[in-house]
Amino acid sequence: MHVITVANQKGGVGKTTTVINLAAALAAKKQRVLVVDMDFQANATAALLGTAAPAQNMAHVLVGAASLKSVIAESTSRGVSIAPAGDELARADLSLATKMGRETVLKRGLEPLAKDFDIVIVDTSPYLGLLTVNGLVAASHVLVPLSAEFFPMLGLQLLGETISEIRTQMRSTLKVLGYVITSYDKRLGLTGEVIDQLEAKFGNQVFKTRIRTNSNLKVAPAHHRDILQYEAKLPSPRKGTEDYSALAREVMSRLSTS
Amino acid sequence: MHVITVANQKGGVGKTTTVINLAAALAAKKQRVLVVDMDFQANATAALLGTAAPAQNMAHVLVGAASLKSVIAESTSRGVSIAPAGDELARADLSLATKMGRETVLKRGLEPLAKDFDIVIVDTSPYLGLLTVNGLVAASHVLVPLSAEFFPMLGLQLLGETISEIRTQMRSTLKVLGYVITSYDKRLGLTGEVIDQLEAKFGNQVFKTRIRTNSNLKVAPAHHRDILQYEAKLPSPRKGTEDYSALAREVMSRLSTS
Ligand SMILES: Nc1ncnc2c1ncn2[C@@H]1O[C@H](COP(=O)(O)OP(=O)(O)OP(=O)(O)O)[C@@H](O)[C@H]1O
Ligand SMILES: Nc1ncnc2c1ncn2[C@@H]1O[C@H](COP(=O)(O)OP(=O)(O)OP(=O)(O)O)[C@@H](O)[C@H]1O
Ligand SMILES: [Mg+2]
Ligand SMILES: [Mg+2]
Repeated sequence: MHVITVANQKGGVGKTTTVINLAAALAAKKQRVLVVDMDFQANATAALLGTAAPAQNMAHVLVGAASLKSVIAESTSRGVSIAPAGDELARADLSLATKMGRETVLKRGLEPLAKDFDIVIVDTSPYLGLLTVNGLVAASHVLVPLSAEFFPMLGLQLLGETISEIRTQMRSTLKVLGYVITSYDKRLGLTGEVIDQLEAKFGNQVFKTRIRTNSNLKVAPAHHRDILQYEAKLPSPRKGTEDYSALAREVMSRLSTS
Repeated sequence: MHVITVANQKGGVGKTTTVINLAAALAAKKQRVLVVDMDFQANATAALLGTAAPAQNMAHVLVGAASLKSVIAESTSRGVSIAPAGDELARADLSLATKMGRETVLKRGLEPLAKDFDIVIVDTSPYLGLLTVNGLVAASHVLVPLSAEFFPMLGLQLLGETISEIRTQMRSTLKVLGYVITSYDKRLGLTGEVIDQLEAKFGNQVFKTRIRTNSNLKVAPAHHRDILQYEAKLPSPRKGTEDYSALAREVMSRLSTS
């Protein structure tokens, strides 16, 4: 079972959009996928489960009041299950702070599920606190989404330092699965400059697939649909479906060689 | 002196873009403006000060190692000063946690400057931790930017609860200056739906001004220019300049009547 944590402390760079749509694209390729929502804002949960907040969620799992298995639900996406977030996660950061083994709660919670899922995708909030650290410690791979703009580039240094710290302090073998551009607009000169900088710095770690700017990606979650479901009802071109399916192929190829 | 804290725990909704460009538009209307960067990601600092990180910044102020006045610098925007953020702010949240009066450090630091500035604008990170709480406790007004999309609407509840808590627990008279749409694309049906919901919920608190989607707003910070400086070199229409100048007028009118 691979655990891919999607992380970037810069806000609004497409973490949640990538979690939802990569999960759907992988499930369409017959992977058994579990999404774990570790963001107290519960955006992935709202998109994948309709707006009824489930009674038990990851907050209960983190404080030991429920097993991870028990909070897993079917999502609105075919072949994707979800361990949802909830409001109580906002307090979990604090209540977890004083507990022993506080960085490995998610990792330990996922271990019994190793036979049940092929890929676990973890959504995180734009803050490198205990919830995100749990996501990174539980992960075999970290996927870093960013938009090709000025501010997202500034944060990659800090993210890299956090990943190194986790490898050394938590005896983790976490690998960077790659960096993916999540709102690619080729008409913008800035886009090309940012991609050049990114490729100069990270070479082959940058995914060849770029998710093009596409308003369907904004609309689909409002209808509780992933992009494959949403665009299936629209005429070609189905850019979001193409892009996330291409990303899923690239992800699977990198997982098989890592 | 008015203190306007720009806050929204949803990431990437245009907080920093609003801080930088509203500050510039207010300064163009002869207001003496101070930007305080309370985000350890220091995005406003990078845009307004070039990339040389200043030796002393808000992290030193918060732990009592420097006065706020001593870290203020001229920014690259005309008429705008800045109290910059720095990497050390990432630790400030923790070191501040055990200190007495930990939520009022910024408020107390700003008091001596009441005669020096007309408007202070505080940038915050997408996380309601101690740094953002300091921003809200120090504020006379909170300005909430959001893009007209599905996920930003989900977070307004929690933000509202945080503001109420601050009013009651911290004897603050914090007012909501308003909600501003920061990436308005009228061709998108979703935009209209979100704005309808927002106006149904918040009525007159929603600013009439909407910042239209505009790639100049993405490019300007990469050149360390605010939108007024950047678009001055371009032919009409100067949408970013128009929109942020209109927002500045609306802000000044609301400040004078509040
Ligand atoms: N390729 C794209 N084209 C157009 N809009 C996009 C694209 N990718 C994401 N978006 C939109 O951009 C906004 C931010 O994306 P998203 O919420 O996924 O980012 P995030 O990194 O999860 O944010 P946060 O840091 O708050 O968790 C959303 O409204 C989303 O619908
Ligand atoms: N009206 C607009 N048109 C086009 N792009 C915009 C607009 N407003 C903001 N942006 C871009 O959207 C991205 C997110 O904006 P910004 O960084 O200001 O949001 P933020 O709320 O400060 O994010 P964070 O939560 O990470 O602090 C930036 O790259 C910015 O340049
Ligand atoms: Mg998200
Ligand atoms: Mg910001």
